[in-house]
Amino acid sequence: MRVWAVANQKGGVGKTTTAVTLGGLLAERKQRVLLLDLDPHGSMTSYFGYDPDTLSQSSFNLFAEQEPDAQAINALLLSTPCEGLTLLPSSMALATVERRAAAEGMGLKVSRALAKVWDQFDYVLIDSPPVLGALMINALAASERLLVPVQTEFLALKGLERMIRTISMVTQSLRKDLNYTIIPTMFDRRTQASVGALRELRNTYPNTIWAAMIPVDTRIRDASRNGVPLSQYSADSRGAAAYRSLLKSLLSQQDQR
Amino acid sequence: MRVWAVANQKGGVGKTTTAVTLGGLLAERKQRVLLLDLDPHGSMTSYFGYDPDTLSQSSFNLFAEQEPDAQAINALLLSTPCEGLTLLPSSMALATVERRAAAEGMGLKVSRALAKVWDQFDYVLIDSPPVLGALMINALAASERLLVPVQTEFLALKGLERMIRTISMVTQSLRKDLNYTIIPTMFDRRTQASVGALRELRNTYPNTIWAAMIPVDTRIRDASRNGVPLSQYSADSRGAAAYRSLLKSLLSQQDQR
Ligand SMILES: Nc1ncnc2c1ncn2[C@@H]1O[C@H](COP(=O)(O)OP(=O)(O)OP(=O)(O)O)[C@@H](O)[C@H]1O
Ligand SMILES: Nc1ncnc2c1ncn2[C@@H]1O[C@H](COP(=O)(O)OP(=O)(O)OP(=O)(O)O)[C@@H](O)[C@H]1O
Ligand SMILES: [Mg+2]
Ligand SMILES: [Mg+2]
Repeated sequence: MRVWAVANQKGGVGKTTTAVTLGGLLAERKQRVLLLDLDPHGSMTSYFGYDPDTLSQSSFNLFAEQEPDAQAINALLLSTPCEGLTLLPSSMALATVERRAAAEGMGLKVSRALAKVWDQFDYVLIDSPPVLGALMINALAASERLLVPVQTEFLALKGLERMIRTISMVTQSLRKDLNYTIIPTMFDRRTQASVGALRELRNTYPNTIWAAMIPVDTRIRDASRNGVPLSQYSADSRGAAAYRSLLKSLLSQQDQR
Repeated sequence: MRVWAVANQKGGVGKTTTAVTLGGLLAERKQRVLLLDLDPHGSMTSYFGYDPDTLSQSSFNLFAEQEPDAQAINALLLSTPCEGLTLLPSSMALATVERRAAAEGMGLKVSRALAKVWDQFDYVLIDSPPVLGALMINALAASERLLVPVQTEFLALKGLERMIRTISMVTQSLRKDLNYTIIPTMFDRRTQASVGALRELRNTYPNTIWAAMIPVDTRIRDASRNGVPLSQYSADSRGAAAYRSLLKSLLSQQDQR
């Protein structure tokens, strides 16, 4: 089982979109995929038509004092319209996890839970909230690879330096090496700000940035309105093609390691 | 002194942009304006060229056990390139406030601090992080009016229901009435998803939505790259015109109350 986290403290950069789209593409390759929503705001959960406010159980259950066993974790799972793609939803209760962040072992709750279902899934994609806290730390601690979507524009660029510093801070305290890839998103070749930002990104992070980028594509919003992953909604859209080539590059790196 | 908070749990909807742009327009009207950054990620602080990671003091100081007096609060203030516009910056340390959220009176730290400088400013605009927690509660508790930017697209619409529920939850526990306005942002009349979302928004929230909307405008990103409010960077841009008419409508409502 491979665990990939999608994280960035900047809001609205395409974290949920990236987790859902890559999850859909992995399911098309006949992989058994778990989408784990750790964002109290629950965009990934609402994407598939579930309401994070009314769900009686969710990823919040992973943080209980009495950690759930494999059976209890399975009881949390929900289906999606995409074969091979399973959702472990979030709920608003997750917002209260932060208060207990200082408690013993709180940073490892998610990785311990995932270890119990390691034989049921080939991939786990974790969506995290746009804020540095216990939920993001759990996502980083549980994963072997981190995907950092970055909008190709100025404010998002400024926030990236901070995200990279956060990654090294967290990996030092977890004493693990976390391999990360920067993914330029919402690139609009018609605007100077976007073109300039992409050039700046490539100059600043030559070794950790993905060579291509995800273009602006309105089909992405349409897919979320229809509650299906992008490649299922519109297989030949520009967005789907870009995410396919991203997945190919991520998988080829994986084989080399 | 009037205090307006800008908040939405959904990321990337234009919160920072709205706070900075309205602040700039109020300063042009010769109002003394304080921009207060309560987002640990510090987009508003970086907007004006300051680095939230290296600032030794910030809005974090407002949450100290020993509450700062007016003089100590003044020592936190930074200037911006716009006359009449002052910044109280954020820093990463703010991310640790959540852990102490349960402590006595933690929800009122900001409103108590602002009460100490009530005679120095005409308006305070508070930028908050995209997450429900102590920092957002402080922003809501300290303000008399709440602005809720919402991107005109599906995922942001889903999140709005939750934000409205949060507002009524918070106002009940604070025993105050919080007047809120929904502001449609990043509207792109060329895409069906945007047009449909705006129609849905107007149907669902007829009494609390602003009658017009903020269009997509690349000058907004250019302004943030140059570290000046939009109306200073490009007075006759579509975005500046839209924010001007928003401010006019907010001020006319205010006079009636
Ligand atoms: N390449 C793209 N082209 C056009 N729209 C996009 C693209 N990627 C994402 N979007 C849209 O932008 C919005 C923000 O994306 P998304 O919700 O995935 O970001 P996020 O980083 O998860 O946000 P949050 O910080 O709130 O969790 C969504 O409405 C999504 O449909
Ligand atoms: N009307 C608009 N047209 C085009 N771009 C916009 C518009 N409003 C905001 N933006 C851009 O969209 C991005 C997100 O805006 P902003 O950072 O203000 O959102 P936010 O809600 O504060 O995000 P966060 O959740 O990270 O705090 C910024 O790069 C900003 O320049
Ligand atoms: Mg998201
Ligand atoms: Mg912001």
